[in-house]
Amino acid sequence: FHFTVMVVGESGLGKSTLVNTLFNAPLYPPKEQIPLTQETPKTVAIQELTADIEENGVRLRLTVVDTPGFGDFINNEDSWKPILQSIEARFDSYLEQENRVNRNKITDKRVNSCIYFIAPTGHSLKPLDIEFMKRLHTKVNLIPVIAKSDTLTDHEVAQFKKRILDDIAFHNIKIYQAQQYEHDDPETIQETNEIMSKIPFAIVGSDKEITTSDGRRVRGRQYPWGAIEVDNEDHCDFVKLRQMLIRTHMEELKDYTNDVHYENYRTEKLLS
Amino acid sequence: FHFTVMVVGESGLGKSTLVNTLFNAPLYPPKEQIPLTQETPKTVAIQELTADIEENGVRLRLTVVDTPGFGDFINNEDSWKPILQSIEARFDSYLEQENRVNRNKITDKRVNSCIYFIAPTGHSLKPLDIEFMKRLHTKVNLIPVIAKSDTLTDHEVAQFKKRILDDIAFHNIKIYQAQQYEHDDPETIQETNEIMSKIPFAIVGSDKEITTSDGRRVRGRQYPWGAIEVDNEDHCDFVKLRQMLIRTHMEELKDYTNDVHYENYRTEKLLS
Ligand SMILES: Nc1nc2c(ncn2[C@@H]2O[C@H](COP(=O)(O)OP(=O)(O)O)[C@@H](O)[C@H]2O)c(=O)[nH]1
Ligand SMILES: Nc1nc2c(ncn2[C@@H]2O[C@H](COP(=O)(O)OP(=O)(O)O)[C@@H](O)[C@H]2O)c(=O)[nH]1
Repeated sequence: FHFTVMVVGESGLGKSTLVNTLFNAPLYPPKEQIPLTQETPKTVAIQELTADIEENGVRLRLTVVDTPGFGDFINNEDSWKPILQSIEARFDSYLEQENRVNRNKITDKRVNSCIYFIAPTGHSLKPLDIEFMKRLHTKVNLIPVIAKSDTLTDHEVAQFKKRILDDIAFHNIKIYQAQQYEHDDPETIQETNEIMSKIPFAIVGSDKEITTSDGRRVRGRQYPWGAIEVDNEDHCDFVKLRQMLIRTHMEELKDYTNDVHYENYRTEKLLS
Repeated sequence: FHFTVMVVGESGLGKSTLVNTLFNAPLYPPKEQIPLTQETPKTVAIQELTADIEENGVRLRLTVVDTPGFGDFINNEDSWKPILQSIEARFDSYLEQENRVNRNKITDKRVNSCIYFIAPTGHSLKPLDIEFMKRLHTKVNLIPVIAKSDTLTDHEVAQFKKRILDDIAFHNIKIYQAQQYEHDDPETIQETNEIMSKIPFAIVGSDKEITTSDGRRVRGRQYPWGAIEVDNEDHCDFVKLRQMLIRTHMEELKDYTNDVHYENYRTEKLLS
C-alpha cells in the first residue's frame, strides 16, 4: 500500500518532528545545524523521503515530500510555484503512464495529502498561508494544522481555530472534508464527525520520551513548568490527525486525489 | 524622565503583550480582531503610544514606537525602510532643534532602544532578522529577544541562544552591550554581567493573573500541563530584560543613543 504526504510550512514549525512522531519512526534524522553563511538558498526545494513502515499489521510504503525554503525568504512571492509544479508533474507522469499500451506497472507518485503548517500566532491566517491555499486547494487534499500548538492556551486555540476557519471560508478555500456516505454506520459517522470537528488540528510533535509528574513514560516535551504529552487528547489533537491520516481516511484521501483532483486536472489538460 | 522604546517583529510574537507586561500597565488594549478582508496593508506603519508611569517612585514618560506590518507580507524586502526612516527623522528633528538660538525646550523623540523579537523556531536567525539588524545596528541600541520562549525547552533555549549569538557575530552585527566602567563596584559589575549573559533574553509575556498549582497568584500563562510564571527566573528571562531596560540601564541606553548613534549620524550628515 502506497501513500504520499507532503508537508508545507516555514522552517522551525516542527514539520520534521511531526513526521517522525506520526509514523513513530526516525524518518528525519536529527537536524544538522545549517552552516553560518552569507548565502541563502534562493528557491523552494522539493525533497522526498520513502520508508516502509507497518501500521496495524499492514505494510505501508510511505513517501514524505518536503518543501524546505517555503516561507523562509525575505521575498516569498514565488514560494508556492515549485510546489504546484511538483504536484502537477506527478499528475502528468500518471497521465502518461495511464495512456500506455501496457498499464501493468503504473507507479503512482501523486500527492495524496498536503499538511499545511500554520504558525501559532494566535491572530489569523497570514497572507502567505492564504495565497498558498488558494493556489493549491483544487490540486491536492489540504489538511491545515496549527503547528506547535503548545504555544497557545486552550482558550487561544479555540479562538484561533474559529478565526482560521472563518478566513478559509471567506477566501473560498476548499480544505479536505471527509466524505460522509449514506451507508455508513452511526459509529463511523460519529467518529468522522469527531475528527473533522477538530480541524485545523492543533498539534504537538515529539520524538523524545519523557517522564510525567505521575511517573508515566510518554512521548512529549518537558518544560520546567510541566510536561506536555503528544498522545494526550486533552493536550493537543495529534491523536485525531494520526487517526484520520493513517487509520480511518487514508484510502479515502487516495480515492479523492484520483477521482477528483486528478480527474479535474486531466480534463483541463485534455481540453486545453 | 523620558524614554522611547521601539518594538519590532512579525505579528503574533507577543509584542503588545510584552509591552503591557514590562510596564505593568494595559498600554495596549486587548486586540480587536483584524477584519476578514481581501485587502492587506501594503507597507509597515509607525505608531506611537505614550504613557506616564511610575517606577520605583520615579515618574517616567514612556513612548512605545510600534511597527505593525514588519515581516507580515509575502514580500518583506522593504520592511526595514520605514523603520530606519523613522529613526533618522527623529535624529533630524533633534539636530534641527539643537541648532536653534533658543534651546530651552528641546523635545527628545529619539529612539533609546529597539527590542527585536526573534521567532522561537529553534533553528537560527532568519534572513529577515539578519537584514534588519544589519541595517539598524549603527542607528539604534538593538536588544534582541527570543519571543514566546515558552515554546522551547531549556535545552532548546540554550542551543538557540548560542546559535543566534554566532549568527550575530558572523554578520558583524553590534547589538547593545552594557558598558563596564572602571569605577563600578564589584556588585554592579556582577549584576551587569548576569544580565548581559542572558542576551538574547528568552521572554514570556502575560497581562493575566493565574493561580499556580501551589496556590500563588502570579502573572503567567495557564496550560493544561502546567503554569508558566513570567516573573520566575527559572521559567524565562523576563525579569532580567525588565531590570536592564527600566532599572539599571535606562540612563545608559539614553546616553549611548546621544553620544554614539546620534553623534555618528550627525557627523555623517554634516560631512555629506
Ligand atoms: N513547542 C514545540 N516545539 C516543537 C514541536 N515540534 C518540534 N518542536 C521543536 O521545534 C524545533 C524545530 O523543529 P523541526 O521539526 O526541526 O521543525 P521544521 O524546521 O519545521 O522541520 C526543534 O527544536 C523541535 O524540538 C512542538 O510541537 N512544539
Ligand atoms: N506562548 C506565548 N504566547 C504569548 C506570549 N505573549 C503573548 N502571547 C499570546 O500570543 C498572541 C499574540 O500576542 P500579541 O501580544 O497580540 O502579539 P503581537 O502581534 O506581536 O503584538 C496572543 O494570543 C497572546 O496571548 C508568550 O510569551 N508566550
